[in-house]
Amino acid sequence: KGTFDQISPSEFFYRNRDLAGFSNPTRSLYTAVREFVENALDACDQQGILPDVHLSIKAVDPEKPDPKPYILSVKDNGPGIESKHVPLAFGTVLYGSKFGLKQARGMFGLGATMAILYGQITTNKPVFVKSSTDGKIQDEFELILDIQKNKPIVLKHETQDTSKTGLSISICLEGDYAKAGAKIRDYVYQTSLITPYATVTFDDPKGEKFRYTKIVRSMPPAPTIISPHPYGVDVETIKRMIGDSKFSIPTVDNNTIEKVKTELGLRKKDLNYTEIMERAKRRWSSLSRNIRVVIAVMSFLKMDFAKLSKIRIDDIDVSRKKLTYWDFGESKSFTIDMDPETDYYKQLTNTVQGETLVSFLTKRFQRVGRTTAEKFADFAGFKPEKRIGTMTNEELVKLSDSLQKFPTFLSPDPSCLAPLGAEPLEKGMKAFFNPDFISVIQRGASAYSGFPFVVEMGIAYGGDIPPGGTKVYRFANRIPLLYDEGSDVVLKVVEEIDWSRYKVKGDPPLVIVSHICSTRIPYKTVGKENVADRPEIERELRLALQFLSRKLASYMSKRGLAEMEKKR
Amino acid sequence: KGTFDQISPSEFFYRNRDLAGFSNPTRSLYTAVREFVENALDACDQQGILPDVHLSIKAVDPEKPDPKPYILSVKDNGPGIESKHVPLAFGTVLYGSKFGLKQARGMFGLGATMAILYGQITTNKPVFVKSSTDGKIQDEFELILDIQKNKPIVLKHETQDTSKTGLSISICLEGDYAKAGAKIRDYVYQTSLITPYATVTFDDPKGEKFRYTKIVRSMPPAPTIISPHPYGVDVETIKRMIGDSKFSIPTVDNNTIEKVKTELGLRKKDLNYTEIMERAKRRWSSLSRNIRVVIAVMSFLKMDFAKLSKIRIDDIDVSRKKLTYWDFGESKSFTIDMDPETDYYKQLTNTVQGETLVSFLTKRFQRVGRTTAEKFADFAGFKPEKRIGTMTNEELVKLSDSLQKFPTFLSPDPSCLAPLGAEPLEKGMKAFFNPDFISVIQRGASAYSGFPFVVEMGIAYGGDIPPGGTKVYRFANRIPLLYDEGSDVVLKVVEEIDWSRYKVKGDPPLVIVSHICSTRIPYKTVGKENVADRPEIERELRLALQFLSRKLASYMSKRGLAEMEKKR
Ligand SMILES: Nc1ncnc2c1ncn2[C@@H]1O[C@H](COP(=O)(O)OP(=O)(O)OP(=O)(O)O)[C@@H](O)[C@H]1O
Ligand SMILES: Nc1ncnc2c1ncn2[C@@H]1O[C@H](COP(=O)(O)OP(=O)(O)OP(=O)(O)O)[C@@H](O)[C@H]1O
Ligand SMILES: [Mg+2]
Ligand SMILES: [Mg+2]
Repeated sequence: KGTFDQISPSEFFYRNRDLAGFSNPTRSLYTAVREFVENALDACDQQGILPDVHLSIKAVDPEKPDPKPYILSVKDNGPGIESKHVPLAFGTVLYGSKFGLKQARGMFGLGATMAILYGQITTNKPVFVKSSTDGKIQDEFELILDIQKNKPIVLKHETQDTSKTGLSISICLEGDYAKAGAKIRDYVYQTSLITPYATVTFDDPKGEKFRYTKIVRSMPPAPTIISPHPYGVDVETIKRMIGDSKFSIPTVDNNTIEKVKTELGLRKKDLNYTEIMERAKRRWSSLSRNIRVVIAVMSFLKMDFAKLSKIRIDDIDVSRKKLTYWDFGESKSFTIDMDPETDYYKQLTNTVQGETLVSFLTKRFQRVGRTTAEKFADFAGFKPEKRIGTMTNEELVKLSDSLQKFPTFLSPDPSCLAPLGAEPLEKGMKAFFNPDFISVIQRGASAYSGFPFVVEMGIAYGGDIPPGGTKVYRFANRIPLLYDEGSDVVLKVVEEIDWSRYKVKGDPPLVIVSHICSTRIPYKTVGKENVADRPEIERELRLALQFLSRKLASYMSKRGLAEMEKKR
Repeated sequence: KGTFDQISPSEFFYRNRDLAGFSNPTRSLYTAVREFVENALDACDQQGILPDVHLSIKAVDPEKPDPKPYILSVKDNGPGIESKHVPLAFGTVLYGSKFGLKQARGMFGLGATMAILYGQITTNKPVFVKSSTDGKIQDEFELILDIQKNKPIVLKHETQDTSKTGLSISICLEGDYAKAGAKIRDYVYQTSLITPYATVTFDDPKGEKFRYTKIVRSMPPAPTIISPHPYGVDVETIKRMIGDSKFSIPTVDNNTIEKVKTELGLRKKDLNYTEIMERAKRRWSSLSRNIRVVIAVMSFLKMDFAKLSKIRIDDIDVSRKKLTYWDFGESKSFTIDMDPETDYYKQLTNTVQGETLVSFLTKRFQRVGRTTAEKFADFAGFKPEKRIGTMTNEELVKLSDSLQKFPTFLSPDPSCLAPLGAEPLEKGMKAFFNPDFISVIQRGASAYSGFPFVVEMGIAYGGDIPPGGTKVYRFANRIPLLYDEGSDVVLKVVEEIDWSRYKVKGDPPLVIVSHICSTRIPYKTVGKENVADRPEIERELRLALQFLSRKLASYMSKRGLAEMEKKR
């Protein structure tokens, strides 16, 4: 009979590390480089710091043949990580700061930890992390992972003086630079293409130094976090949003009374009921939600603190407007009526039953105004003032389904996205390919499943581009994707093109650069190497490519005419 | 500044459910069917029960258009699950019984839970599980998932009388049978092809009933669990194996003394030292390891229990043969010599320093005999009697690297695998395709990264096979793989074949069936739809296909000659 076990997420990814891109020394060296460089760029992007990222790979014993141990170090000038978060950030899988709905390279909370894990299981060496968040003190850690328990073990923690913020991380891992070198150099080269505001330097094991200095001096705006869009929800998400927005009635005990006094700024106990309520009214906007609920209850009980401490609230029946409490002094239960016209009644209603559907929609979702919310309520068959805390399970499913089917929600707000921009993309492609012809487009924002995305694409021909057929450079959220192009949506779209229709023959010196930005890239694997063919994304890529191909076609025909001219 | 969060594995797979095959209602309905059917077949295989699996998919409201809620139920005659394990097995991600090194369809501990999760987030309905392990009492559960905490919530648990063992599971989920139906029917059809000893029945939403009765009456042997092979280890695995095989010195306190007495079967305290040691000697083979260590310590101390309870063991220096203890009565430390000739000395040495390298290798790995272990020790530069508990970190890395490089370990033991067999495969293909020509091969066992695997392949031509080009049926551990064939190693191998070399022209009525069995299939995704192109697997597939293609070629030429005969 089978014996049951539970394994931790780090244990799961240890056993199935090919899922995360750590299948062999060649691929693992590449993936580890990616994970650290992408973390450095994410950190700088978030804080509006022009990135300066230094990558170094050195063989421990250069004489030995590959695969062999390498020391991989990445250093950045970013905001660093606070000392208390460092061990968990790097020692725990599914721990990170990028779980919100925001455009970033990272999204899983496991990339760096997996690289450290791979280093540890192949060379048994710890990871060294240096981090400074204030530019004065640098925390230096030596950590290893407890893979079975998914937690870090801090071997050393010291502090040093420093003069800059930033993070540096260094691991020793078994790699194969002979096989991985070309891809790693490509990755660095392409990273600087798509991040023209970053300076990236790379010292490789052979002693070669690669330096890609920034060619753009201004930061693009940092990506911002956004509320969910109705098209992206399911019942679980709805339930959590409702759960966040309603509270249970707090117990009115001495603890609570102390909190009320603190928030009202009262030191002495001797304010009477009227004075308490007046002070609460003046300070209303600064009171926390729980305290407002207590004040609301007090408004109906008409009691001061002394009396309040002698009762227990038993029931608040909002629909029948009755409040029932047990009086310890009198040892009996009382029920009083609540005046539904008061703001205090509204406060209690919101608390017990949650906000109205219209208020919930306009506050919790992006781009839903009052009119849209009311039209939606009508479409879904709910009263606009329906209290979301009173929805049955069936009603929650109806709400979730209707949110996805209502046709007139505005498309998701793309202002949270940070695409590269047509101009920097063109500048970067010119610098890298020095082409005879270039054309670039940034499509308008679109969305899939409630996630906004933007497609940017560039096509370049001739110049320094070697002939030999179309070369496709794929990027997603400013990450170069170098593996698994066979199952990527961009290649699917490119291979549909019949180039002869666009006057391009044979094996042309042609480059296509494609960049997709989104609050959530639909990667097919945890290793983030290829993008799934969501119909909306495929469509946008196709429209972009057709636009650029027509531009190329008119260049090719002008060029064809010019050559015929020359021959005469 | 980013705020850090930890998410649970169920939260991770909720947010990234496309990684597990739950990307949309069409794919999710298919994946949910797979997960439940594969669990049922695994359970029957493990216990040698001829499987009888019933699948039913019914629309909740047949009038509505797709996608819409369906009730998916799967029932089997397997061994069931013990009541105490049911909530966790289905309510927790990364919880299961298939984490050991054994051929099985399941391997991640999350398939069923993901299907239940998808049902819950699309219809808010609980899962119903009925399980009987003894054929008398059936436990019936109604569960929902706490996705954020990765644990089940039991809504109901009742018991009923029953007359059979087995498990049935039923969820309500949003699916699209209009789009998924063809693939689901394919899946059921192909499952019965590769599992000819199983009866599979399927009631579909349109009221159609599909019945695939078993065509083979005997069970293949159940797969067995095996020890790891040296080629599959890394430092983490080595450290855990060593950790399992050595113990720290147990504290000799009253608790320990009570345990010793219990294991020696002593009720009274009044046996003297000699009598204790004699009794221990007689019962040695039944004593637990910790107790043997205490007895060993006592043999050097020459104390009975009363004296023993007054001391504390401070140090056991095996290499210098000295035992140091603190006497509470005398308030001072004593050091005594240990006689290295005694078995008791060996016991302590094993405990403190672990077993010898040779003993470790022969016991903990498969197919390593004493001679091989000694040759390996020489190759790796260790003394054969080196105590594995005394290895430094560098030595552990050297051991791990050498284990992977030593060229003369026997290839992994394939007797733990349960391939279908050439004859049942041929029988199944004949029944399904009724071909004019068929040839089948089961390759000898091979291995990749220490995991044994076997390739079985069949080729069929003509008969009831419709013309239109080669159709490839892929299987892994008796699971039909119906998606993502573009990035599967089998298609890569098939597409290299130039069929004209084998006298096959045009779009032939040709079928290729490929089956890979292993203790670990290198899937590319958590959704288990395609297999990675590990070189050893690719090679085996290629050799199998070349062998079968030559058989087909000689049939085609005979057939060609026969037709030319006819024409004359
Ligand atoms: N160079 C860095 N500077 C600042 N913060 C960093 C740096 N590297 C990592 N971090 C922090 O550590 C966290 C964990 O990093 P990790 O790479 O494991 O996960 P992630 O980047 O969130 O997601 P992914 O798995 O997709 O990479 C990040 O979320 C980030 O907050
Ligand atoms: N029909 C069944 N009969 C007996 N045991 C079952 C059945 N279905 C599930 N189980 C048990 O529940 C566990 C969890 O199932 P689950 O599908 O989530 O994971 P798994 O099968 O181990 O791995 P995978 O994620 O690869 O499917 C299994 O390991 C098995 O022990
Ligand atoms: Mg990261
Ligand atoms: Mg399973």
